[in-house]
Amino acid sequence: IVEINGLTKDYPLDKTIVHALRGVDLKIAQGSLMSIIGPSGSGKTTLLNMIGCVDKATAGTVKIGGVDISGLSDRQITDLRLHKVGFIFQTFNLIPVLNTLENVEFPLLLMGKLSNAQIRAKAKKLLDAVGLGDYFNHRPGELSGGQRQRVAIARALVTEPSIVLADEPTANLDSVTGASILNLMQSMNKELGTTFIFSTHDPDVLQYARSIVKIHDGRIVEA
Amino acid sequence: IVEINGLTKDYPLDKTIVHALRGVDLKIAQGSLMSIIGPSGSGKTTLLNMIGCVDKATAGTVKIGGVDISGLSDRQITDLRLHKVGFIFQTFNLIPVLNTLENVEFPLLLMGKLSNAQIRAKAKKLLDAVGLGDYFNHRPGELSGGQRQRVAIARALVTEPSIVLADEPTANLDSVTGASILNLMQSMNKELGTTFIFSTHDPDVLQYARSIVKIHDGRIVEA
Ligand SMILES: Nc1ncnc2c1ncn2[C@@H]1O[C@H](COP(=O)(O)OP(=O)(O)OP(=O)(O)O)[C@@H](O)[C@H]1O
Ligand SMILES: Nc1ncnc2c1ncn2[C@@H]1O[C@H](COP(=O)(O)OP(=O)(O)OP(=O)(O)O)[C@@H](O)[C@H]1O
Ligand SMILES: [Mg+2]
Ligand SMILES: [Mg+2]
Repeated sequence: IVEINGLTKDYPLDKTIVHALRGVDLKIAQGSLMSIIGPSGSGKTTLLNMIGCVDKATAGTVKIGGVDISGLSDRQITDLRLHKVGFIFQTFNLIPVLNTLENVEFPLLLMGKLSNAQIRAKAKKLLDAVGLGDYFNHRPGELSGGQRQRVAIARALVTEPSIVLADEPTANLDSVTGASILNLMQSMNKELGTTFIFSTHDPDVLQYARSIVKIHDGRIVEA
Repeated sequence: IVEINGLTKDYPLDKTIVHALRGVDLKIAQGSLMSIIGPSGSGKTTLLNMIGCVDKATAGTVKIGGVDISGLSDRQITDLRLHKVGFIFQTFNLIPVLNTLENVEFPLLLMGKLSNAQIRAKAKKLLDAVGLGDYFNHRPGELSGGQRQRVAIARALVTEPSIVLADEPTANLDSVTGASILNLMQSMNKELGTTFIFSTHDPDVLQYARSIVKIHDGRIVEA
């Protein structure tokens, strides 16, 4: 479902260039539970950003469902990011002025397919599943780090996208809470065929992954 | 060096009150390597914020070096936070317009005790020690999550404070990088007698801790 060829990403910085990705080739089958591991600074977030159309590549191609994303208009990219690809950001990126429930309802409201009552029910159900049933009215600044992380997780999953990009989704979670999140993702994978691509430093996540890819200095070193 | 009695922190929220800390008693000896563990949302960050004078308690006392911090003026608190207590925040809190080197030099500049050359040398040495020797001129937005975390770590350690509060300092780090950070802290503890109080979900950190405190729902459950 995701096909990456010769993917290269350079960040120009003053007089130097940071080569964040150096020609990455990767095929990810639909329904995968793939984990990308590698040292801090090795390119995991950059790779996920390329797949999630958050940023443009310097060279190489990313195909999602057979479609080369570099050929898409901004409108089509926004559409892809709303309907097809869910993103759990390493820095969460919650909307500070909305509370927990509103943050999770937001993408469903944008999609405009369900009634407000259906949207509210869907959001509440997922928030209960990640252990935030008592925190609907907290705003992000009124939550703990791991609670914000779980709001970001719920928001990415609530639209039931085909592909979920999860950037270190358990970094701020204790092992018990983390396990419940991973179980939730595992059952979405099983029942809905959702493709999960994790980046992680957490050995527990690797227990759930069916394929593991190692990245080092912007290159894949083992696949 | 830190003495906590009946520490209580309530957050009023619409019509409810969140009881984040419910009467915590804790004594932390000078030179400790203490780890606070507990589920997401259990009160770890709130506890560190109380010790670090980032926020005021609802009830109970915090004494640092025998001094009740609730009696201190804002001026004295700023002084304490600059000279005595280093804080590695769960959300890093770096200054976005300064680059890595400037972020780490900043507290030393505020202290005004060393020459600019000495400050620069000290900051560079510590940044090398956390593996960021090639990233002096990156601004926080131009760094990976784990790199930002290490800038936050270097900034807290560069003033060689008596007490370091580390809120999930390895959350965004791979195990090799995390281990080098913990080794650095261990040698500061050994050579300078620095007191370290970690909050963590990372089992590797527990290997370095000499005492472990468990918190659950705002209460200490094992000490
Ligand atoms: N400003 C606030 N208003 C209301 N509730 C708050 C506020 N800040 C924190 N809380 C609540 O206080 C409780 C403790 O939060 P705290 O950040 O100390 O948890 P934590 O143990 O650090 O969690 P984590 O491991 O997820 O970082 C949480 O349930 C949180 O929702
Ligand atoms: N805007 C930017 N300008 C310059 N360099 C950048 C920029 N963004 C990222 N980098 C660099 O690109 C490299 C890869 O970053 P990336 O965020 O992908 O790493 P990562 O594997 O996700 O690391 P972590 O595990 O710490 O989150 C890093 O060395 C980083 O400093
Ligand atoms: Mg990253
Ligand atoms: Mg916390």
